[in-house]
Amino acid sequence: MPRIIAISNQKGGVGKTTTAVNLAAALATAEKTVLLVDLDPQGNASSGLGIDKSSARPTSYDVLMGAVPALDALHATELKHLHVVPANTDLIGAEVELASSDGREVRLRQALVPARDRFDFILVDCPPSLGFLTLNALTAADSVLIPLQCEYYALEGLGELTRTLGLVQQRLNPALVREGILLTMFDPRNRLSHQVVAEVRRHFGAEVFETMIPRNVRLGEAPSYGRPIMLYDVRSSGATSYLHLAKELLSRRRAS
Amino acid sequence: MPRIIAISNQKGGVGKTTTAVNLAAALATAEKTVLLVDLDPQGNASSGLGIDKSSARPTSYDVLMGAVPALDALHATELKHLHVVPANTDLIGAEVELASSDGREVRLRQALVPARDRFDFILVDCPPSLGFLTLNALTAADSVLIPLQCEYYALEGLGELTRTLGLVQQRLNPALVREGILLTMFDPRNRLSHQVVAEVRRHFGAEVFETMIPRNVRLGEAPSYGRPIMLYDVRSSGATSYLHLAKELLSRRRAS
Ligand SMILES: Nc1ncnc2c1ncn2[C@@H]1O[C@H](COP(=O)(O)OP(=O)(O)OP(=O)(O)O)[C@@H](O)[C@H]1O
Ligand SMILES: Nc1ncnc2c1ncn2[C@@H]1O[C@H](COP(=O)(O)OP(=O)(O)OP(=O)(O)O)[C@@H](O)[C@H]1O
Ligand SMILES: [Mg+2]
Ligand SMILES: [Mg+2]
Repeated sequence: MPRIIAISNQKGGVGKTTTAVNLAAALATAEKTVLLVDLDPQGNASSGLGIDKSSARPTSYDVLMGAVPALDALHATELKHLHVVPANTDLIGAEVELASSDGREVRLRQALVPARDRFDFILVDCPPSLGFLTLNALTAADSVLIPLQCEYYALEGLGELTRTLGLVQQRLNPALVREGILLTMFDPRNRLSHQVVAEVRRHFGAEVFETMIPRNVRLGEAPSYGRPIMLYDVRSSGATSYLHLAKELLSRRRAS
Repeated sequence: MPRIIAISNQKGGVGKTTTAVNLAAALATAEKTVLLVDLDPQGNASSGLGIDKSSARPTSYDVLMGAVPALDALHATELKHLHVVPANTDLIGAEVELASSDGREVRLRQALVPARDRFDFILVDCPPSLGFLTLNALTAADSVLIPLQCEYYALEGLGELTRTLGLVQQRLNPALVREGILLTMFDPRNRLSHQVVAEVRRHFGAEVFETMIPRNVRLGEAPSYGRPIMLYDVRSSGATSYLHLAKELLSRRRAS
């Protein structure tokens, strides 16, 4: 059963962090043990889970550089079964510092080996690019979950992402599979939303999760309180949809 | 009078491309001659103006590598006074190819010297990062316009962006000034939107444009027709707000 899932899409603002935080929390409320690795120097997933980025140590930078084993970089959250390896802007330096070292793309993969047995799921939040940090996540991962905003520009980027995943499978991680495409910020009042959904389901069929995440202002409010949606407003459509997503992910796992 | 404006924010999905395309078009309808340089490998600004990225040549990659002068890479748009230097995924290779060459951050600045006298404004759309491509844009620019989505995570990233701008001013482009912060995707029904606006205006005062861009579905639809908002739906709140922004930008220029 694959354990490490990268949450990736180079298009910005499509809901990567919102999905990483809330899917991790939903799995944790379903009694799964979950680790969320924040691999974005913006550190949004860290603050979205209430971590104080200015003081939290060690971070994913220390883990990537091999200074600290992953299991020594776990930070607790309000959910018993959810831990996080936080990020801050130190991560920006990692690419330059590792530029000349061999096997720089497999750093995270190696660092997470001891963590695999401790957790049911390890989710990795990626920055909006296909560079060094994202390549580390895709090389460490068993599968990749692609959040896709129901907008035109987001659709445009899917081809490039699929090409990159093919290259990663060829050269760095032949076992990498696609966990699925998750449609986010769906607005039923908006014709464009429906058009994007129809086009993605036509092209990618069963690879697209049944569950869609609706546009829900509560999902935007929760991070300002440092809490996942289940702890901020469990009755919201945002919370319900991420709980559905967790169920769908778990039932797909049993089936495969 | 500064002529080159970089549109930058490392946070993804905040409206950089939507602002670059529609501010450029609004200035062009005000009879200003405008060049939009697409410096994002996603090439969203290019397709947002109807350019076929799979075939358009030369591109911003050719200009950055010095293979083609900027004035030989102009592509016409539906607006007489608006030209674009398009982008495609070739741009991803530029950073690696220029890795060991001196003065790699001033490539765009040098390439745009002959273009300065041909246009009233040159806008540069940046990718969601503070890496090589964005540094080229910030080094070439006279000023930087920062689109800021009315959301919590977008607010978090502002400190990092301000720090980076300080470094660019110290080391690469002492003349760089802040054109202003533009609040985008403002939703008056949403308490979080109002909170973010109040916080940004309190912190940054007169640096924040009076004009705010409302959330308007027509802005999301226009790119799927390859047209700026003025040509897609000139009566929409999206079109009105970008026309206001162009007026405000021009009147600020006269005042300074
Ligand atoms: N379903 C939703 N409904 C409403 N708001 C949402 C939803 N999903 C995400 N958001 C908000 O939209 C913004 C973008 O989402 P998020 O930051 O998760 O995207 P991202 O892909 O991680 O961005 P980046 O590319 O910068 O990493 C955030 O402010 C978030 O709170
Ligand atoms: N004011 C607005 N109202 C509604 N939708 C908008 C608005 N501004 C932008 N959008 C839509 O939101 C999405 C994000 O905007 P856009 O792509 O311009 O952001 P960006 O900062 O350029 O993203 P990236 O970080 O990927 O370059 C796009 O699908 C766009 O069509
Ligand atoms: Mg994110
Ligand atoms: Mg963009």
